[in-house]
Amino acid sequence: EDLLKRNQQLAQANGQLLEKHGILAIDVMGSVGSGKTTMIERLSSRLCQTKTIGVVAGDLTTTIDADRIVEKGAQVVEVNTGKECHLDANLVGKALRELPLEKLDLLFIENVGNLICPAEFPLGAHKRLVVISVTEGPHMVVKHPHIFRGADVVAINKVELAAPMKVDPEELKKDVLAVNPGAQVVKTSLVQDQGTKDVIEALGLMAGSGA
Amino acid sequence: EDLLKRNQQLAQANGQLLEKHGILAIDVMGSVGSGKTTMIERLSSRLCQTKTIGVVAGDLTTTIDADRIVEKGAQVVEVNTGKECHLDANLVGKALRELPLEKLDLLFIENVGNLICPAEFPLGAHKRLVVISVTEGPHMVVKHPHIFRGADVVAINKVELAAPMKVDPEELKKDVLAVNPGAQVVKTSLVQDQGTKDVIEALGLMAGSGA
Ligand SMILES: Nc1nc2c(ncn2[C@@H]2O[C@H](COP(=O)(O)OP(=O)(O)OP(=O)(O)O)[C@@H](O)[C@H]2O)c(=O)[nH]1
Ligand SMILES: Nc1nc2c(ncn2[C@@H]2O[C@H](COP(=O)(O)OP(=O)(O)OP(=O)(O)O)[C@@H](O)[C@H]2O)c(=O)[nH]1
Ligand SMILES: [Mg+2]
Ligand SMILES: [Mg+2]
Repeated sequence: EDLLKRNQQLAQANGQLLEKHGILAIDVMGSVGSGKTTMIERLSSRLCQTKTIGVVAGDLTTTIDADRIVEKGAQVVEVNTGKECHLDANLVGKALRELPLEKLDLLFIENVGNLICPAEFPLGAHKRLVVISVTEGPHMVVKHPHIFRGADVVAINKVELAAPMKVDPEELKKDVLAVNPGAQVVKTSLVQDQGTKDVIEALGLMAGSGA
Repeated sequence: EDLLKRNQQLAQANGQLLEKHGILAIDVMGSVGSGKTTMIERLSSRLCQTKTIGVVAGDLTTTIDADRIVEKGAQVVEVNTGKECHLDANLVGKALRELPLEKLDLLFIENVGNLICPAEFPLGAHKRLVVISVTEGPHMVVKHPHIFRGADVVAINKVELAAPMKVDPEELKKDVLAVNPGAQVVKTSLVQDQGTKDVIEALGLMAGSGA
């Protein structure tokens, strides 16, 4: 399918540009409201003293997420995808050109809230972090295998609401490992900044930061 | 865009087939885990004594939702969309042919969990019901205007979790009415079967059922 092939080429170009500047890039994916922006806020707050952070915030039409992240000290470029249900390597490539790449150490790309389409469109990032929420119920992993197969780290968020939701985070973790034994699964309650350190470790961001 | 035009034609054909058999059809949309299946379960339980109900359950690869709904006395046809991020009129048309249309009064179509793609693909239903959850945070309506513009009824679900989420259902209702003043907005806690009667009324399903 030409669209996918073209995206793959542009993703490679992005990857090379990031490599050239020694920037580690992380594609943050997940369903609507699962906690992607809160994740980026938490990670940025913990790492901003030792790393210069850039963020590409993808959304359909608003700047709500970009505005939140700017307050955490990151360089933010916001991308609007219109009616497109996923970010693509082309949009990300354009956003990269607006960032001070020579200064950045770390880049977070917040994808559009969607558990399906982003799986098919790599952006050129080094790692893929998928954020899901226990408030979506017990089946979201088994229902959307593709996105979990491509994940390096999976954060099961809002775990403090697992009890009223009657959802067991341990079961969700098993579901992830069943489709992707190599994935690192972390339980988080990002609203309380819990689990952030585990995510940093799982993403391999600890080296040299002494966090 | 040819794909959209073709879908529009097939949607019209579905609409005509449903009309011919006097079936009221409702397209149930919403984000991942917002409560679409629970909504259909609740509506079916309340209406099954007075109406014969059919359901088309759309999902990527599993039969989890279809299996749940069968237990509520509805005639269920399950459709797998593979990697497609929305149901389309073609898939629904095929599903209709597997249902005992001459017997049905009411049809629910559960769309794939996605707040973006389904907005562009009408299925031939008479009404569109969008189910969102307070657990997604305060911004999901303003971030996804298209799907709310096309909605007849919007259910704001899991309201019993609004307090721990620090989300105000009244604000979400205002956001919906801002993009679609004609929409009927109902607050629900479907896990406790609360708000179901209001949804039935909003969908115009009360006539002759004396519910
Ligand atoms: N209860 C609870 N709420 C959380 C947690 N993490 C995030 N939230 C809330 O969930 C809502 C959505 O969080 P966001 O970080 O905006 O989620 P998102 O994935 O970026 O959402 P979109 O970009 O709109 O798809 C907000 O109201 C957050 O405050 C958590 O651990 N527990
Ligand atoms: N706390 C709470 N949980 C609810 C409510 N309604 C549904 N749920 C739960 O939320 C989870 C998801 O509900 P579903 O009805 O499967 O949602 P869905 O929209 O059909 O999900 P998908 O088809 O997988 O996208 C399940 O664990 C439900 O029991 C509610 O009002 N409150
Ligand atoms: Mg966000
Ligand atoms: Mg469902």
